[in-house]
Amino acid sequence: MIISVANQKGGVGKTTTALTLSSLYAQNRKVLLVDMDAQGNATTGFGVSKNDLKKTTYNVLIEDIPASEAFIKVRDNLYIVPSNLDLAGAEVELVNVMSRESRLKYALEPLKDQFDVIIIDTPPSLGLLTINALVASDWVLVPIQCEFFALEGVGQLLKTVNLVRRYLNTELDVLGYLLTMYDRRTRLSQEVESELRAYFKEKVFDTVIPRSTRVAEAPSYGQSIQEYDSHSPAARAYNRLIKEIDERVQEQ
Amino acid sequence: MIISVANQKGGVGKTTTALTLSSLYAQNRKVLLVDMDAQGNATTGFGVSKNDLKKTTYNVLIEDIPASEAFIKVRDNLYIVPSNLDLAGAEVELVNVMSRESRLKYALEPLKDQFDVIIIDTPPSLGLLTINALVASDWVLVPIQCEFFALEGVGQLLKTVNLVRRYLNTELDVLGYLLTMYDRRTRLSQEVESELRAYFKEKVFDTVIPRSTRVAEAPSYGQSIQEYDSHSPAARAYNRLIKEIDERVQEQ
Ligand SMILES: Nc1ncnc2c1ncn2[C@@H]1O[C@H](COP(=O)(O)OP(=O)(O)OP(=O)(O)O)[C@@H](O)[C@H]1O
Ligand SMILES: Nc1ncnc2c1ncn2[C@@H]1O[C@H](COP(=O)(O)OP(=O)(O)OP(=O)(O)O)[C@@H](O)[C@H]1O
Ligand SMILES: [Mg+2]
Ligand SMILES: [Mg+2]
Repeated sequence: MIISVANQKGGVGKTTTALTLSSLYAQNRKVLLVDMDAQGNATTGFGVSKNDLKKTTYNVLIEDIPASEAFIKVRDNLYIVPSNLDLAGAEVELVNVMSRESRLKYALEPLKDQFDVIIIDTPPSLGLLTINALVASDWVLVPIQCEFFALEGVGQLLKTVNLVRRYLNTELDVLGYLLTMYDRRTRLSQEVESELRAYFKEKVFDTVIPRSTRVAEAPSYGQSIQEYDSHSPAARAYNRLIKEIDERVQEQ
Repeated sequence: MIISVANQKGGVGKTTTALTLSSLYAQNRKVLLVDMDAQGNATTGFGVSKNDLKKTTYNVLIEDIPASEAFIKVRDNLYIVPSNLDLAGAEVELVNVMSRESRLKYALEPLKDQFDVIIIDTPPSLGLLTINALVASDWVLVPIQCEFFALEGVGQLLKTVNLVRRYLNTELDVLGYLLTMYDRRTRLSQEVESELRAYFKEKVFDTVIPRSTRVAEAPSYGQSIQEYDSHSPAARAYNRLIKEIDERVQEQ
């Protein structure tokens, strides 16, 4: 199972969700996290230093080195293909490369037997890096911040998902929309939630991730929220989310 | 005076800052806001509908139409060059265009006499759209969210600013670093602030923008925070910021 976490709106909780899901799945499955963002937040989130990386996502995409040479172990059952600033150039470099949209898909093909779950963190854009992630994936999980601007870009993301499904990856489907940074005390969160559920109906996860400072603090210790504070409301919400995801995947 | 608001990290308050500064400056100067983000959040933030736009930033950059044909009036003394999803294709289309980094600069040249202040909102990336904004600007204002991941990308942004200054725009300088979404109750905000002030010293604005739901609510009414709730702590902080900016600009 390969899941991309994507939304071109910035700061909606893509990396946090990718880190948390990978760490949770690693409790009983073998997991690979692929960092497709040049900012490398997923790489840092598990405490990996970006300065002494030998191979990164850049080398896999542009120089065609096998992903098995690039991934590093960060926890039991949890590996990451790290990224660093080299990846910033890849968007433009990929433009004239043969089958530019499918580079990641071919790179992950040989790893499908080694890993039960592959999760891909994407940058805040719908460029070739995110398209590579979608082409390589079975599912896309869309975090949506409970704020006004958050709903604006979802239509464009869906257009891109539909284009990918039509031309490059018939398997791709939306796993669901995840409400993040939900603040129970504000009217805005409730409004965004009711608008989203009215529009996308059962595709919206029942589980909502609450805004919680503990989540924002965890990466500064190189830990996921489970490791940092497993009893926090946000950690418990992500536990419920895993169950919902497994139900949706099994139904298909 | 032309100011770009830039930081490739997503969701740090670029659009909110661009909207708020434009609306404040428009109280006593003639202001143009340029939306260089395909998401078009700055366009929507002033209540402009993206569906019936005749000309956008895309037409100005790629089809070379004069910016004076694209801007629309949104308030007294406040105009905007709007954007919509057409702009999403511009990053790739610009790659092979003559003097691709300077398209915006040439487009804004004839408007310098008409407007006292031009503010440019940029997308969460360091691609050609943000580079166009930096090449066209005198200053770049960098919003930084008081969270762990927020400090990671600043080095890369500065590298890009220095490259632009060296090859394409010797005038460009960092106006300052603005701490946004500051939550006084959390240790994380204080840690990020002290790290940032230790590193960038007086380049960090004294003014800090507090996290406030009122700010997140304002754009859903098509209003800036001044219009929506001028007595809120965030609105007052942005008022102080304007004074600090004016001092810095006059010193130079
Ligand atoms: N539930 C939450 N409660 C509070 N803070 C959160 C929560 N989820 C994420 N954050 C914080 O919000 C910020 C943005 O989250 P994150 O970096 O995961 O978003 P992103 O979508 O990956 O951003 P980008 O678009 O830059 O890649 C981070 O500082 C993160 O720690
Ligand atoms: N001081 C603040 N307090 C609370 N919420 C804020 C504040 N400033 C901005 N926000 C909210 O945080 C979210 C992100 O802000 P904004 O969209 O301005 O960031 P951005 O950097 O422009 O994002 P992007 O990278 O997607 O362009 C928005 O929903 C906005 O309303
Ligand atoms: Mg991220
Ligand atoms: Mg923005």
